[in-house]
Amino acid sequence: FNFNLLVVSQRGLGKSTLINTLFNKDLDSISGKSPANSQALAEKLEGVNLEDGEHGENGTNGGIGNNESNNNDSSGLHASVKINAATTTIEENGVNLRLTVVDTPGFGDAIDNTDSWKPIVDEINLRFDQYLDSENKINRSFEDDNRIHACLYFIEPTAHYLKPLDIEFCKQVHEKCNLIPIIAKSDILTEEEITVFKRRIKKQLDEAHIQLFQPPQYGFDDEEAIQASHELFDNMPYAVVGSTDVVVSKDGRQVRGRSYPWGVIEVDNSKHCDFVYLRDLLISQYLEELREKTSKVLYERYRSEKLSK
Amino acid sequence: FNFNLLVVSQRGLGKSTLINTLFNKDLDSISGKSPANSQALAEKLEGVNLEDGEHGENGTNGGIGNNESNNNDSSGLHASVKINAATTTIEENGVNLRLTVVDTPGFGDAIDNTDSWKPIVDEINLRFDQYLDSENKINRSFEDDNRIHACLYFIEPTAHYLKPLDIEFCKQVHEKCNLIPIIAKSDILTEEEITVFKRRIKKQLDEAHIQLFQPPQYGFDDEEAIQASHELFDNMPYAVVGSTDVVVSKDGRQVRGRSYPWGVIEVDNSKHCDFVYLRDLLISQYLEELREKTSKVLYERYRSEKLSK
Ligand SMILES: Nc1nc2c(ncn2[C@@H]2O[C@H](COP(=O)(O)OP(=O)(O)O)[C@@H](O)[C@H]2O)c(=O)[nH]1
Ligand SMILES: Nc1nc2c(ncn2[C@@H]2O[C@H](COP(=O)(O)OP(=O)(O)O)[C@@H](O)[C@H]2O)c(=O)[nH]1
Repeated sequence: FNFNLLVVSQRGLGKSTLINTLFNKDLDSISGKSPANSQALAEKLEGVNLEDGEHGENGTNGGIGNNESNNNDSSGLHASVKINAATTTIEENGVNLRLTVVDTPGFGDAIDNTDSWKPIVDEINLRFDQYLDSENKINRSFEDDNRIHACLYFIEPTAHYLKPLDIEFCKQVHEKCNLIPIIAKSDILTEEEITVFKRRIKKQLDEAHIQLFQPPQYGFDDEEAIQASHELFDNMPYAVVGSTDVVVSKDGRQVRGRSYPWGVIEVDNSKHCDFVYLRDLLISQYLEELREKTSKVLYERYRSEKLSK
Repeated sequence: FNFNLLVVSQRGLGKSTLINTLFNKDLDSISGKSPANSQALAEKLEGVNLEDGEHGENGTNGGIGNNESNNNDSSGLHASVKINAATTTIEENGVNLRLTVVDTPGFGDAIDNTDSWKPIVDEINLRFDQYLDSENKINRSFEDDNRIHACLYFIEPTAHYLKPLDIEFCKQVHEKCNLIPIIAKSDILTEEEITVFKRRIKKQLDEAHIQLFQPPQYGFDDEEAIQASHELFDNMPYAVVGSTDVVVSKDGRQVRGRSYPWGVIEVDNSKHCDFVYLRDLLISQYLEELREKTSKVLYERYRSEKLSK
């Protein structure tokens, strides 16, 4: 079955790396994945991005949506957001999953980012419309569910507050898809800074009445599962680090992480960052909840609003 | 004598911390500074900023130039840059220095940052004009040299390229004051990423014909001084980390730094970041060069352009 993940970030917050860390190069299961597929994802996206000149060292043309079809602005003055998608098959819990990552290069990268959320909201709506049309067909097949099941939104780790653009984007999107904001490149923050930053972010989101995807807190039969579910919820927004590089940890283990002169941060170590929580939420535990909420709540809301116009 | 430092950064890149690290809480000389003065600098600036609501947890109003006198935009849509200045006396190499830090909160923080460099260039010009006027007086006193002697520009450590706003700002300012771009919060980057990032930045600056302040590479009498001067130059743009917190290093020393679960980064350790180079350039070694170049080259250029109109 399909899982469609929208990923929104300004350039340089480790988006490609995180996609790879989540889906491609998981050390545990790398033998179970076909190399062709596991290589595919972020590189497929980058392959699509090639016209941005990301692979050349040509400065301002790199990945800031300098695409001729939208505008002639090569100075990066105006927002120019592109929508790219890449699909691959991954195996999770013995199930084959057709994963599509929808990328939005250009978001937040220009000098003037007014309305840069608009092409992204259009894309979410487009996919809802596609589903609506297919529902009305006589011979309908629900294999092609292209609706966005979750939106991973990257917050810059300033340690202060959400930026105006962050709040604007979240407002525009939270009622249309499951919003999962994450603090990107959280290895820039100390444990204390993360605690303060998370509290402020949650307060700002509350004050703006922005709804986040919440893993269900009920229906568990054992204490351990309840505990795990609470932990998953309390740690939001997750402070994540991504890396597909294998480095040697302080105590000599081979781990995925980043090696600095002052120490080695381990991606899969929950004492170093919340990556494992994000992976649990997005992949191993709540994939089905994400799809269900999209289908039963978010899509239904869109459909009834659209049909009642 | 006066030293006037313009500091330009989007919010959250550690600007206040770096100002303090450079000027206030230097562990070596802290006993030599009057507590009243040494406390003063970044807090004076923040005191001026208080109306931004920086000290309250009120989200988007925090430090993004939401000032009533400029515009009514409290959503952070349009750029609203303020110019704040704070002055203190510091002692360096036995000389008393009247240091003024000119801060520019709001730069780069809005959704639309078009022309956000303009109030800053106006400020530089205004200070040149003040000097021009005072030169024309009959009883002139050159004690009040308020011209900007250097501009510290904070580059976001994305590890990719300079952003369009960075390039735009540098273009507008490099011929008016000594431009010293730095890579902020460089503890987010591995050594390898820093090397690549510095190379790309230099290439982009070259291609845009942007001139940086270069410490003079001549006139040294001994090999060691020549060597040190080369090192100072080759390491630009400096990758800096700031901190006034005292933490315990891996080998038990008390150091200024940041403590993470995976290790402790030391601000004054040149193997961890370039902070000591920046401090040498700005304070201990080339202060006089910065003032001279301002007075003999940059100001003269401004003066002749202005008088020939
Ligand atoms: N400090 C830190 N750097 C990261 C992290 N993830 C990726 N990077 C680095 O950030 C740079 C940009 O990463 P990339 O994934 O290309 O960012 P993107 O532009 O958002 O796609 C690369 O040098 C990565 O190695 C992270 O979690 N922490
Ligand atoms: N990782 C990292 N964090 C820093 C650095 N300098 C300051 N910070 C932290 O970043 C946050 C914002 O710092 P601040 O100086 O207020 O930033 P400003 O908004 O640019 O003035 C604080 O939590 C600081 O402790 C640095 O060099 N590296």
